[in-house]
Formats: sequence, C-alpha cells, structure tokens
Amino acid sequence: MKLVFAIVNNEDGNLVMRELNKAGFSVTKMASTGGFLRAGNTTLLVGTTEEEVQTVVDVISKHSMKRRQVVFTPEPYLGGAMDYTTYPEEIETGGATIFVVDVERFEKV
Amino acid sequence: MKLVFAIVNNEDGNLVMRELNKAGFSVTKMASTGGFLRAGNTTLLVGTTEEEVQTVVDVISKHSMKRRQVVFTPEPYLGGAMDYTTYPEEIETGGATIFVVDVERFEKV
Amino acid sequence: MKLVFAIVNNEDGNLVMRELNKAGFSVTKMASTGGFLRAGNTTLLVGTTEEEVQTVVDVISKHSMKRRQVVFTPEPYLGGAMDYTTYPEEIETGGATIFVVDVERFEKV
Ligand SMILES: Nc1ncnc2c1ncn2[C@@H]1O[C@@H]2COP(=O)(O)O[C@H]3[C@@H](O)[C@H](n4cnc5c(N)ncnc54)O[C@@H]3COP(=O)(O)O[C@H]2[C@H]1O
Ligand SMILES: Nc1ncnc2c1ncn2[C@@H]1O[C@@H]2COP(=O)(O)O[C@H]3[C@@H](O)[C@H](n4cnc5c(N)ncnc54)O[C@@H]3COP(=O)(O)O[C@H]2[C@H]1O
Ligand SMILES: Nc1ncnc2c1ncn2[C@@H]1O[C@@H]2COP(=O)(O)O[C@H]3[C@@H](O)[C@H](n4cnc5c(N)ncnc54)O[C@@H]3COP(=O)(O)O[C@H]2[C@H]1O
Repeated sequence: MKLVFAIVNNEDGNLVMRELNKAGFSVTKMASTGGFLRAGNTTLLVGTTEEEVQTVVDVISKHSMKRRQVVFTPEPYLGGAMDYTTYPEEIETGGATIFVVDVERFEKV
Repeated sequence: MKLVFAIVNNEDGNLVMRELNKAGFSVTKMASTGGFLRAGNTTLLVGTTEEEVQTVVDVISKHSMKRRQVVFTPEPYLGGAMDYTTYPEEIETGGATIFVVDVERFEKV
Repeated sequence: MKLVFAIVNNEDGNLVMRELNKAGFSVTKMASTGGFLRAGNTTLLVGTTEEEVQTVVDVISKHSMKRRQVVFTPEPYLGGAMDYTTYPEEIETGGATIFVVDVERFEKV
C-alpha cells in the first residue's frame, strides 16, 4: 500500500479529485497554503496499491496545468530593517508536486 | 516511531481524539473533505511508537462507527456534456481509514 | 527524498515558513488543531533531500520557541458522568514536533 501526497493549485484541485474518483480512487482533500506565494492551494491524499501508483500520478499530471506567473517578490532583508523594495519575477507554478510514501499497515475499520 | 494517518467522520472526530488523549497519545487534527461525497471529514495524525500502534488502531476503531448512507450520485458523463441524471445509491461510510507510515527520524525541539 | 512533517505553534508558523523559504526550501502549510489543548496550530510539510533534512530541522528548531503554559485540565471522568472539576496544570508547549518520513518517489509534473 502506498500513500500519495499531491499538492496542486486550487483551480485544479476539484478536477483532479473528480478524475481520480472516476478512475476508482478514494481521495481526501485538505486546504493548504504555499509558503512562498502565500496563496491557498490543495493537498490531496490518495491511498492506493503499489501497482496503481502510476495511474494516480498520470491522472494528477493530466489534470493539473503548469502555468507561468509574475509575482512581486518582497526582499525585506536586502537593505535593512525597513527596506520593502519589491521587483517582478516570473516563476513557474501549477503542475503538481507529488510525494509517494510507503504504508506499512492499512486498515479500514 | 510510526505516524498514523486516520480519516474519520466529523461526528466521530472529537470523540476519537478525546479517547486517544485519555489513553496518553498526542493527536493533531486537520479538517479535510472526502473527494467522493464532498463532505467535510477529519484527518488525524498520531505519532507513536511501534509497540503502541495497535492500541492507537484499537482506540480509533472502537470510537468511529460505520454507518450506511443513501447518496444521490450524479452521473454527468453518462449521457453527454449536459446530462445531470442522479440516482440514489446506498454506500457504507464512517468507520475509519487508517494508514501507518514509518518515521525515520522523530524530533521534539 | 524525505518528507518532513512539523507541528508548530500558530505564533511561530509564519516565521518558520519564511526562514525555510529564505534558506531555499519549499513549504506547504496546513491549519491544524492540537487534540489536548484544542488550540489551533500549524502543520508544515517540507519535501527535501536526505542531505538537507538536518538543515530543515535546524531552521525549524531555531525559530519555534518552547514556552510554559498554565492550562485548566477538565477531568470529567474522575467523579462520574457529570463531574467537571478542573484544576490548573503547567505544561510545556511550543517548540516543534517533527516527523521525517522516507519518500519512495517524488514527481514534479
Ligand atoms: N524558497 C523558494 N525560493 C524561490 N522560489 C520558490 C521557493 N519556494 C517556492 N518557490 C517558487 O514559488 C512557487 C510557489 O511556491 P509555494 O511555496 O507558494 O507553493 C508550493 C508549495 O505549497 C508546494 N511545494 C512544492 N515543492 C514542495 C516541497 N518540496 N515541499 C513542500 N511543498 C512543496 O507546491 C506549491 C507549488 O510549488 P512550485 O514548485 O510549483 O512553485 C513554487 C516555486 O516556483
Ligand atoms: N484510499 C483512500 N485514500 C484517501 N482517502 C481515503 C481512502 N479511503 C477512504 N478515504 C477517505 O475516507 C472517507 C470515507 O471513505 P469510505 O471508504 O469509508 O467511504 C467511501 C466509499 O464508500 C465511497 N467511495 C469513495 N470513493 C469512491 C469511488 N471512487 N467510487 C465509488 N465509491 C467511492 O464513498 C464514501 C465516501 O468517500 P469520500 O471520498 O467522500 O471520503 C473518504 C475519503 O475522505
Ligand atoms: N506524537 C504526536 N503525534 C501527533 N501530534 C503531536 C504529537 N506530539 C505533539 N503533537 C502536536 O504538537 C502539539 C504540541 O505538543 P507538545 O507535546 O509540545 O505539548 C503538548 C503536551 O505537553 C500536552 N499533551 C498532549 N497530549 C497529552 C496527553 N495525552 N496527556 C497529557 N498531556 C498531553 O499538551 C500539549 C499540547 O498538546 P496538543 O495535543 O494540544 O498539541 C500538540 C499536537 O498537536
């Protein structure tokens, strides 16, 4: 048994979940926040068999779109205590960040 | 050290947590949502020793009740893009879904 | 690859996250609740390489402060069904509780 943790954009979360359910998987969703952009995102938990992990990864990738985003990054530590200079920076976000963890014991009670 | 992830019904969450605390365990609770029913549920994290995992599983099982529930499942993909036929379906929910994961390193700082 | 779960106080959460980001780490934050005190706290997820785990642990420890706190612990089971005697108890909280879990597979899609 494996436990898949997938962090996806809020815009992609519901579609990814629905597609996983359609493919027969059970998913638990948690609201989360990205540390860097401080934007709300979605953390999905999918417990599944070792053989099905690839399918889960494929479904998630297919339905979460990478996007380029311009953000204004504050650099409060560059000048001194009160320096709040910001500058535009283009970063790539979206897509999904997926961690697959081994499950030693699985119980449905 | 092991980390137990347990997804339980919202109605059972507080009782399960209180019983785990009474038995001497520390628990962290997170609000979550089930992908299929889109209902709020509760994800509990319990870090404990290998010897105590069985006790954690027993406490969780004892205090989370399985229940049968009728849901109306939309099947939007059966007829075509705008087909929203729904039909009643009885599913079993409640109880608890438990994943036990090995912890390589545990720190209390 | 490793996945670090760190439960920290709400007061420390944002600082710990910012310091992890400054050190080059990506962090996902989830709102959580401690089972015993029923107080909101913060659960951080940090996926990182095996070599960097120590740095993550150091950054978290450095920026989450242990504190002593007096709580009034209800003991509803001591006298009988309606016994709600409470008494003050000093407990140590804060700091951080950290679990490091092995990641079998890591994908950024
Ligand atoms: N310390 C840092 N310095 C410079 N740039 C940084 C940075 N941390 C993140 N970024 C950039 O900002 C984007 C948003 O990161 P955020 O932390 O808000 O939101 C992240 C975070 O919530 C989660 N995530 C990604 N990698 C993670 C990891 N290794 N551990 C935990 N969460 C991760 O997935 C979201 C999207 O990540 P993604 O990599 O696609 O996109 C990231 C990345 O392009
Ligand atoms: N392997 C797993 N990985 C991650 N989370 C898991 C999981 N197994 C269970 N869960 C979590 O536990 C809740 C209750 O699952 P249960 O299997 O008892 O009860 C389920 C099951 O009887 C049924 N169900 C779930 N997914 C289904 C699917 N793809 N097709 C048909 N029925 C499904 O609907 C009930 C409610 O499901 P819902 O998703 O709302 O809520 C699920 C989900 O949040
Ligand atoms: N092994 C573990 N597994 C999962 N989560 C864990 C954990 N160890 C700690 N945590 C999380 O970290 C928070 C702070 O724990 P700490 O041990 O510093 O501080 C704890 C501890 O000093 C005490 N405590 C916790 N559980 C207890 C119990 N069953 N009996 C007596 N005291 C307890 O009350 C403080 C607050 O606990 P609370 O549950 O509200 O909040 C806990 C919980 O959310």
